[in-house]
Amino acid sequence: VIHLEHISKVYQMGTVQIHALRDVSLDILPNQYVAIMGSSGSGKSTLMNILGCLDSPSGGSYHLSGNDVSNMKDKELARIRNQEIGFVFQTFNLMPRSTALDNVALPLVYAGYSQKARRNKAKEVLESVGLGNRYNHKPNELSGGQRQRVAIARALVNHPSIILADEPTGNLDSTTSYEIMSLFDELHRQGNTIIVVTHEEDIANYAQSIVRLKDGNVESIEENTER
Amino acid sequence: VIHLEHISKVYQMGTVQIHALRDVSLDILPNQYVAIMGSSGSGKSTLMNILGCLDSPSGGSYHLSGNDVSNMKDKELARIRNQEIGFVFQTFNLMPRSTALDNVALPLVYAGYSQKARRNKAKEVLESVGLGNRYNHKPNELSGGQRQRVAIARALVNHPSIILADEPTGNLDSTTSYEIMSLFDELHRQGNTIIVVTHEEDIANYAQSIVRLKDGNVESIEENTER
Ligand SMILES: Nc1ncnc2c1ncn2[C@@H]1O[C@H](COP(=O)(O)OP(=O)(O)OP(=O)(O)O)[C@@H](O)[C@H]1O
Ligand SMILES: Nc1ncnc2c1ncn2[C@@H]1O[C@H](COP(=O)(O)OP(=O)(O)OP(=O)(O)O)[C@@H](O)[C@H]1O
Ligand SMILES: [Mg+2]
Ligand SMILES: [Mg+2]
Repeated sequence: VIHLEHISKVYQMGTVQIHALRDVSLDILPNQYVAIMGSSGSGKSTLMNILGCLDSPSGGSYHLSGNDVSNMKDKELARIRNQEIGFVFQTFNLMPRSTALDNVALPLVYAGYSQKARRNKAKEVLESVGLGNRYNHKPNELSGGQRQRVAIARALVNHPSIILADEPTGNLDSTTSYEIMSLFDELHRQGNTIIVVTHEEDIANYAQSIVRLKDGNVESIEENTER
Repeated sequence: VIHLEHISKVYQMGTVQIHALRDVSLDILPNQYVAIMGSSGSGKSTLMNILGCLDSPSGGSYHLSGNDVSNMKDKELARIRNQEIGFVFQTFNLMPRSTALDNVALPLVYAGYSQKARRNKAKEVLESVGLGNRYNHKPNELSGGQRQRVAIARALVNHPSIILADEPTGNLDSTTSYEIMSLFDELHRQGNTIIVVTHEEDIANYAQSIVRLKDGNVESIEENTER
């Protein structure tokens, strides 16, 4: 469902070029569960932004479900970002003046739900990440791990078939991490495609294969024999 | 050097009271290295904000180097926050329109350094966290782990004797985490007091003792026999 061919991403900083991604080719099948690892600055989030149709590469091609993403119109890209892909950002990106409930309900507005249906659906997803008693808190009235879970809930609320999670357990204790990874396991079991960036081997071991990035290139892809 | 007695912190949300901290009493000696653990929402960051003189408790008392913090004037509190305590925030809190260099140099402005001295000192500290080649990047031109390291560098630039680090390795791969924890070990060896909030047992094991919070209370304090 995901076909990347010779993807590169270069940032121009004055006279200096930063090669965030150099040459990444990757195939991810439907219902596959992939972990992406690599050192700080190796290009993981840059790769996730391209996969999530939030950024375009400098070179190479990205085919999603057989269609070339660079040929898609804005309206189709917006629909894909809202309905097909759920993105958990490394730095959460919550709306600071809205409650947890309103943050989670926002993707449902684009999907055309009524206000009552949005509130009920958003509350349900917040409960599934353990935040049933925090839904009327704004982000600055929540702990770091609670904000992270609001970001996770928002990514899942439209039942996307592709879940992109950038360090989803970075701020969570082991018990809460286990709850989130069990939730991802269930989503995988339901047929969805899951891609998780993590720096923790324990979290990577929930996936079927582990892609390791190094300096903007794919260093290795290992099958996880424990799954 | 740190003496907390029956500290509580309550937030009023409409008619509901949230007890972020219920009854925390704790003594931390000079040159002690303490790790704080506990589930998401158990009160760790709230405790750190009180320790860092960034927030005041609802009840109880906090004595720092023998002085009651609640009796201190604003000028003295500002001096302590700038010179005595280095704080690494869980969500970094960098200035978005300034470069890494300017973010790290800011505490040196209050400390009265010349511009040339500030730039040199800030570059030196950024190099010590592996960001020597990223100092003119703004936060949105940095990876998550790079932003985290800018926050760490900024906390250390004024050579504070008390370092409060809230999840300093949450976005770092194992090699980079090891570099940061080695840096903290060196600062500890130099006589400073280190308090680290972490959800990872590997990181907590660098400390001499581990304080575990649960629902706003201290559940246990264990000596780390491996140190
Ligand atoms: N301004 C606020 N208003 C209301 N409740 C708050 C506020 N700030 C924090 N809380 C609540 O206080 C509790 C403790 O928050 P705190 O940030 O200290 O947790 P934490 O242990 O650091 O969690 P994490 O590991 O997720 O970062 C949480 O349940 C949070 O929802
Ligand atoms: N807008 C930008 N301009 C210049 N350089 C950038 C920009 N965005 C990212 N970079 C650089 O590209 C590289 C890759 O960044 P990326 O965020 O993909 O890393 P990462 O693997 O996600 O790291 P981390 O584990 O720290 O989150 C980094 O070295 C970063 O400094
Ligand atoms: Mg990243
Ligand atoms: Mg916290």
